[in-house]
Amino acid sequence: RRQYLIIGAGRFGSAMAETLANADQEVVVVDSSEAAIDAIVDKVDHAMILDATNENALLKLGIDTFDVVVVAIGHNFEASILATVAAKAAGARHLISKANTQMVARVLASVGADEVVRPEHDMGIRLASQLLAPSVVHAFDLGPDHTVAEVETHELEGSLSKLRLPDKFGIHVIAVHRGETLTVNPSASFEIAKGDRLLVVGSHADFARFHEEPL
Amino acid sequence: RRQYLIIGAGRFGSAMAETLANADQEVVVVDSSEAAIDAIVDKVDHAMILDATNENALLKLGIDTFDVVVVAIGHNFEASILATVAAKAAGARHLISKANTQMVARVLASVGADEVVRPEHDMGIRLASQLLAPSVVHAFDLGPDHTVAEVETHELEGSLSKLRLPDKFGIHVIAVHRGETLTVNPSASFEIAKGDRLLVVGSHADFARFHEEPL
Ligand SMILES: Nc1ncnc2c1ncn2[C@@H]1O[C@H](COP(=O)(O)OP(=O)(O)OP(=O)(O)O)[C@@H](O)[C@H]1O
Ligand SMILES: Nc1ncnc2c1ncn2[C@@H]1O[C@H](COP(=O)(O)OP(=O)(O)OP(=O)(O)O)[C@@H](O)[C@H]1O
Repeated sequence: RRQYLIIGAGRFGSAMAETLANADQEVVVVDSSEAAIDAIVDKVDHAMILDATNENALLKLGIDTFDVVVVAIGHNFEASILATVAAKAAGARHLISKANTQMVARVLASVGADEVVRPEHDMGIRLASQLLAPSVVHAFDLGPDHTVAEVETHELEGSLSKLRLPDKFGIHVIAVHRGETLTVNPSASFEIAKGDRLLVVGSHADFARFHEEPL
Repeated sequence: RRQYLIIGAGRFGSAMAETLANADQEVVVVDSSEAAIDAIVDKVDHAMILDATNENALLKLGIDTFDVVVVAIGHNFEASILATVAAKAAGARHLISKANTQMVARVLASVGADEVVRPEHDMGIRLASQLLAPSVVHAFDLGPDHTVAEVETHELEGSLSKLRLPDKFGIHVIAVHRGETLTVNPSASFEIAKGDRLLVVGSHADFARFHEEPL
């Protein structure tokens, strides 16, 4: 059971705190806003009103006892930088800080944050990457561990031997649908073209990976 | 080459537009703010100043010709709802809308958005899930396609046969490090305990999946 301290219970900090608490981790949340604390107090182990720019207050929390500390303050970038500096000085072992802009992200990294996240920016990249990845037309379970799916490849092109899907993703192409033509058990030299629909099989995990990766 | 329309060039919309444009997709961006358009115009195919609540202006864009339309307006939730309704009415085939709150997310889903994202909230869940997943102590490449890594399991417990890592993740446990003891080639009945360090091998894709999944 690991211990997490979340500084700032906005949308990002609250979502982290609730997910960790639901997984039975020990979660402590602090925020300078009473309303924010009221909204989260029943969902975590401890929630306290605290100004994270107050270094003494932070020290009293025993920051070095937490496995992970998250500074989830956004708009108030002074507070987010001060809290990051203070948390690191108080011995935070692994510090994740949220930034609203690239400039603040660079400052947070240089003052000691171990990880910096920019939720809006990072989610934009992630969603775009998922759109670039193959899309599932139909899928069903084959036994408890495997997925069979028809996927549309968008930008995937090249011979099957060059694409090496089994090696890279654990995915086997068992048929290729092009217009009216179905090629079953395509050979290694078969050339995939844009718009082809592939019938693939793989474990659930392999399939999810293939589905989320732009190729 | 697919065609994307991004309505709203804030941090989320711009990150999506740039990622798609870098992958050679056709990207059109509209925003009511001249400053936002100036910042993105050199990175995409077309960028125009447009008020997305103006249904006629949206219609002139030929919304139904895009593979994906993204309404990336945040704070102004009236505009984001109106743009979503207008885009759907204009024939948007696949519509993704961004919401800043759960309430707005529900409205967007009910007025026809095919997907609704809440970047701050979703990123909080995602980051928490990654923290709950096994963490990598060391890792190196074994040949071009495989990863060998020592991972710390945090919450992973149970016998190897019950955990079924090869089936679920394609990952093989080749040794278990507990305190001073190393057990090589553990049997199926070997009980993994919290804090154990596992030496695992798998393809790059399988390993990344294992590393990102809470177990
Ligand atoms: N000095 C501070 N000490 C503690 N908490 C703070 C401090 N400054 C701001 N906060 C809290 O951090 C939380 C998140 O910050 P804010 O709402 O400014 O950013 P945001 O980018 O909108 O956040 P989110 O996207 O997570 O909702 C708020 O609940 C706020 O009360
Ligand atoms: N009616 C509208 N038509 C077109 N664009 C709009 C309209 N209203 C707002 N926008 C644009 O949408 C963009 C993003 O919106 P806004 O900044 O309000 O939300 P945000 O939640 O802060 O966004 P992000 O997190 O993506 O930065 C801005 O560039 C803004 O100019």
